[in-house]
Amino acid sequence: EARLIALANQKGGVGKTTTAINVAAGLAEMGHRVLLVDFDPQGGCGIGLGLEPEGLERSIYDALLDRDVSAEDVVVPTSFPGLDIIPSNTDLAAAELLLVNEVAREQTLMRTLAPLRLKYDFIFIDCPPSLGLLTVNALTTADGVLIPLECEYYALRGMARLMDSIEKIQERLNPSLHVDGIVATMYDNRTIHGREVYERAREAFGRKVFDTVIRKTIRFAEAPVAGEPILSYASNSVGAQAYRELAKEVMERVTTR
Amino acid sequence: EARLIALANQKGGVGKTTTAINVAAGLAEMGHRVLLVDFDPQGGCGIGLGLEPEGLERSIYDALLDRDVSAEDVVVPTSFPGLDIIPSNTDLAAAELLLVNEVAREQTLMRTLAPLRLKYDFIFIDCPPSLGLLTVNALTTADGVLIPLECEYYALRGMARLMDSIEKIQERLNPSLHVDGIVATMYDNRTIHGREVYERAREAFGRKVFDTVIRKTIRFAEAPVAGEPILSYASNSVGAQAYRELAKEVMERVTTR
Ligand SMILES: Nc1ncnc2c1ncn2[C@@H]1O[C@H](COP(=O)(O)OP(=O)(O)OP(=O)(O)O)[C@@H](O)[C@H]1O
Ligand SMILES: Nc1ncnc2c1ncn2[C@@H]1O[C@H](COP(=O)(O)OP(=O)(O)OP(=O)(O)O)[C@@H](O)[C@H]1O
Ligand SMILES: [Mg+2]
Ligand SMILES: [Mg+2]
Repeated sequence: EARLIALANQKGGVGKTTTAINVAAGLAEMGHRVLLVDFDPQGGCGIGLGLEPEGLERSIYDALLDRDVSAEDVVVPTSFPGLDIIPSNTDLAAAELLLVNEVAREQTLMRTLAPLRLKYDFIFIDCPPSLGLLTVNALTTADGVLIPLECEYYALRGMARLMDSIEKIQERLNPSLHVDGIVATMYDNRTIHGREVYERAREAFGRKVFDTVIRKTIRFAEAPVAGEPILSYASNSVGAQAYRELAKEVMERVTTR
Repeated sequence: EARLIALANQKGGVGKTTTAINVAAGLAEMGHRVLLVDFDPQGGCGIGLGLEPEGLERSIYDALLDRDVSAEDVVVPTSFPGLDIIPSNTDLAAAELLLVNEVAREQTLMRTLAPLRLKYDFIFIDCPPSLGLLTVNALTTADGVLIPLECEYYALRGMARLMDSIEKIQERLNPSLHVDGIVATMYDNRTIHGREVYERAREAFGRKVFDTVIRKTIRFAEAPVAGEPILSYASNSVGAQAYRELAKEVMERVTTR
C-alpha cells in the first residue's frame, strides 16, 4: 500500500513544488511507482512536468467534487518514467469555499484518493502556501509530511505556527500523521545569514532536519521552463544529485520507522 | 484623503511583504503619513518592523470582527518615523472562514479602515499568498494594487490568473481599482533566466512594469532579523536605494493619474 506524503508550509516560495516534483522523480528513478497530486490551484506540479493545467478537461477538482469522476479518471502519465500526476488548475480554488459546509469536509481528499493507494508505492501531495482547508485535507489524508524550509529568517519564523497546526491535526483528525522531516532548501553557504538560519533550524528541530541540504542554484528556476524535473533537465547537476540523496533519505526514514 | 494600495500576488515568496514595508518606509521618509496594514496571518509586516505579533493583545482581526474595537484602537507606531502599522497574527486565519457567510463580506475591510482614511496620505495592505477572501477584501478596499513579481518562471506563469482575478474585482466589486504597477523583484542580472523572465514581463505588461528593478541581495533577508526596513537597516545599500527610487515612482504614477 502506498505511503502518502504531503508537502506543506504556509510560507510562500520555500520550495514545496520543487521538492514534490524532484523527490517524486527521485523515487520513480529508483523503480518505485509514484503518483504526484497537485493540490495547489497554481498548478505548479503540472507546469513543472510539461502539462498545461488550464488546457485540461479534468483535474483533481472534478475527482474531489463530482460523484461521477474518480481519482483514476484524472491520473495522467508524465514524460518521466514511473511518475504519474493528478494535475490541478484554478478550479481548485473554488473547492476550498465549497468544502466549508460539507459533512466530514476534512476527509474529502482521503475518500477521493483511497482507490489509488494500492496502485502506487508513494503518493505525494503538493499544498498551497496556506493552512486552509486544502492543506488540512492533505494533512488529514497523509501518513507523513515533508516540510521544505527556505534558509531565511521569515521562513524560520513561520515554523512554530506550522508545527502547531500539524499537532492540532494529529490530535483531532489524523493521529498517525508523522513529520517525516524538514528539508533545508535554497541554501547559500556563502552568506552568514543562510548558515545562521540553517544552524538555528538544526538547533530547534534536531534530527527532524534531513542531512541532505538543497543548495540554491539557478538550474531549479530553469527546469520548469523545460517542463521537466531537474533530475532529467540537468541530470548531473548539483541540484539533481541533492534530490537523489534526499529521495534516498526519505526512503530510509520511511522504511526504518 | 489617503490612497489605499494593496500588495497582491498569489505566488508565494515574491516579495510582497518586503515591498510593502520598504515602499511604505520610503514614502514616510519623504514626509508622508503612512499606515501599513498587515492582512496576512503570517504577520510578516509586524516582524519586519520589530513587533512580536503573537504577543499583541489586539490586531487587525479584532477591528475586523469585534464591534467594540475600531481600526484606530489597533494602530501601533513603529520605530520608523512617520510609519504606523496595524499588525496581524494567526487569529486572522480564522477570519477568512468567519467572513464566508457574512453579509457584504467583501467590504468588511473597507468598512473597518474607513475612519482612518483622513489621518494618512497612504495606506498599504499586505496580502497573503492566495486569492481568497482576505485578498479579495483588500482589493475591494484599495484604490491601487502593486504586484511584486519575482523574476522566475513560476511567478511569471501565475500572472495571468492574478490579472483575471483583478479584472473580476474591477467588474463586480471595485470599478476604480487601478493596477499601479508591477515591480520586478529578486532580479539577478547575472543569470540568463532572470534576464529572460524580466524581458518577457516587459513584453507582456509594457508600461505597467515599473522602471525601478529590485535586485536580489542578502541584505533583504537580514533586515527582518533586526526588525527594520532595509531603508534604516542598511540605509546606503543598493536595496535601500532601489526602494527609495520605487517609492518616488509610485508617487509619480499616483499623482499624475
Ligand atoms: N534550491 C533552489 N535554489 C534556487 N531556486 C529554487 C530552489 N528551489 C526552488 N527554487 C525556485 O524558487 C521559486 C520557489 O520555489 P517553489 O515554487 O517550488 O516554492 P513553493 O513553496 O512551492 O511556492 P508557493 O508557496 O508559491 O507554492 C521557484 O521559482 C523555484 O524555481
Ligand atoms: N530583492 C530581494 N533580494 C533577495 N531576497 C529578497 C528580496 N526581497 C525579499 N527577499 C527575501 O525573500 C523572501 C521572500 O520575501 P517576502 O517574504 O517579502 O515575500 P512574500 O511575497 O511576502 O512571501 P509570502 O508569499 O510568504 O507572503 C524573504 O526571506 C525576504 O527576506
Ligand atoms: Mg508551490
Ligand atoms: Mg508576505
